[in-house]
Amino acid sequence: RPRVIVMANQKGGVGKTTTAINLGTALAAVGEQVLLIDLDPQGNASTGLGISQAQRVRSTYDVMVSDTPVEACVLATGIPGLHIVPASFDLAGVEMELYDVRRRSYRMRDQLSRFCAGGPVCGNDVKPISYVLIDCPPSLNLLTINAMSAADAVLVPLQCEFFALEGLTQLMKTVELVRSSLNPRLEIQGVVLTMFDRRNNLCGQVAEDVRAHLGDKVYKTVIPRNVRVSEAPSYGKPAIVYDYKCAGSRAYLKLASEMIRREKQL
Amino acid sequence: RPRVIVMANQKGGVGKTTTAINLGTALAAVGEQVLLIDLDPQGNASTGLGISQAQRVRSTYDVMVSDTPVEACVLATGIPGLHIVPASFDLAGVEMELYDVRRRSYRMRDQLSRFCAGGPVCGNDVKPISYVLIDCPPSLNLLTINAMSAADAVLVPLQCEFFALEGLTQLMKTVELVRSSLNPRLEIQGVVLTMFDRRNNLCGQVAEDVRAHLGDKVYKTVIPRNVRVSEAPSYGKPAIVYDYKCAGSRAYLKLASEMIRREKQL
Ligand SMILES: Nc1ncnc2c1ncn2[C@@H]1O[C@H](COP(=O)(O)OP(=O)(O)OP(=O)(O)O)[C@@H](O)[C@H]1O
Ligand SMILES: Nc1ncnc2c1ncn2[C@@H]1O[C@H](COP(=O)(O)OP(=O)(O)OP(=O)(O)O)[C@@H](O)[C@H]1O
Ligand SMILES: [Mg+2]
Ligand SMILES: [Mg+2]
Repeated sequence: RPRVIVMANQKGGVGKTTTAINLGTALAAVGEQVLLIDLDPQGNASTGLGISQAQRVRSTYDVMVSDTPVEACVLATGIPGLHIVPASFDLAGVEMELYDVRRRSYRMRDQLSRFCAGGPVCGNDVKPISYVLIDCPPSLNLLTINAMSAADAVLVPLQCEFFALEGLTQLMKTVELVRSSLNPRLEIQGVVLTMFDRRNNLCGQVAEDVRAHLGDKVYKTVIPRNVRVSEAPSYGKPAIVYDYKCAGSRAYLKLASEMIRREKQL
Repeated sequence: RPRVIVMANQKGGVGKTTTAINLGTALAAVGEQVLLIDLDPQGNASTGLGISQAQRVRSTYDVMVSDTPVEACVLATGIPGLHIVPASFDLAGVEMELYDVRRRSYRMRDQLSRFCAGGPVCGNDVKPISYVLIDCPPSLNLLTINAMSAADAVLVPLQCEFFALEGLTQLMKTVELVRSSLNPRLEIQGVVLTMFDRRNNLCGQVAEDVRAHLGDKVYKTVIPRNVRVSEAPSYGKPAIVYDYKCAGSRAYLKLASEMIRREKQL
């Protein structure tokens, strides 16, 4: 069974998508088989991996609403070992469309269970998927709840800014709520500090605060603010492919190995 | 009747809240009477203006769900001429709670009409409100739709990054949809470029792109990335109060005067 990890944080613009894309790529680079599920109607993870709107004939909307099997929606990304189920804009209507549908909070979980029972392989790959990463929208709505109820763990990308810190308590409460009502195995796998700028005092203070409160839950690897990371999506490539040597790429590769070490300890 | 302006952009972290707080403060500084409505469950605009959780006894949740009049939820901010209706976490449940309520897309509009018919004054102020600014969450859900159906115009804060640019088309479509179905007077008042970093090529390219597509809709005033702006919320103050002379504050003061000029021309 693959490990299912959700990138979640209702605060906007903290690096959820950038982490999903680059962590996914880094895990594939070290030999893992990764499936990325884009559950954000904005579809930034799909765009950042070069999937055009025209290619998104089937998407996570079909998985969530019309019960299409996951393997029927999977696309290759051009990166060996990394596949994606792309998002489309109509995902924004899922909360209303599933309003009175039974097991509406378990749609993603039920679909992933079917996928896992069947292999879980993507396309012509023989090796089964070892990691599923789910990118979430910036809210705690039905899409994020579905991702959390399907997951083994939550990875929290956290920008070192005051507003982002404020949202952390609410996020922890939501994870607790999902754990007690929908998914008893859900845990916070870790918190990753993103867009860290050494010259900015506030970043250092927020990082200290977070480590004081959450201790070892906070990854040692810190992702620096690095313009190459924000340029990469306009070429439809992960930073690791766009500029392998830049500080951002090196940080994501380090993050992948730290994550694999953590997973082994669990 | 006050002018009602919505800060909207479903892309997260682009500066909606920072613009609502600092533009509101700048307009109050030049003599306008401003009411800020925090319609984001995260409640960052309320925190950024120093409103503690304990003070949020009544909030926009009460306005939207329990039909409490706006004037009963208004709080002073300590900044002369600027009042706020704070947000609370239970706002996140509004979409479900109003699922089958009649006129659910017009709740904010109906409430603001009542407020305007009664004066519209806040607390002991004699001068009526001339601007209502509404801060929205990073999504195009019922809260944002309510804000747009209540508004005269949408102000779009736009970070000069690739993913933020990608979301612009979808936002324009939503404004068009609201204009044709809920609020025929709604228009895009302008696009404000935020967190602009001169040293970063991508910023320059995105800014050029946006001006080429949207022409005069894009404000001449550009808000620079400025660490003092991101420090201010941790003191519960707008940047303009925290550090009057910093580049960010000066830009927001310029934005306020450019906005007043635009409003006069309409
Ligand atoms: N390490 C980094 N250095 C520089 N820019 C970054 C970095 N990480 C992310 N960015 C940029 O910051 C912006 C926000 O990141 P991203 O879109 O990944 O956040 P998000 O949490 O997924 O946003 P949303 O809440 O809208 O889904 C993007 O434009 C991205 O390119
Ligand atoms: N001009 C600026 N210079 C530096 N930092 C800024 C600037 N404007 C905003 N920020 C910081 O960037 C982060 C995102 O800004 P803000 O929270 O206002 O965006 P938002 O669009 O309201 O986010 P959300 O989508 O979560 O509501 C905040 O931490 C804020 O302090
Ligand atoms: Mg994202
Ligand atoms: Mg905000």
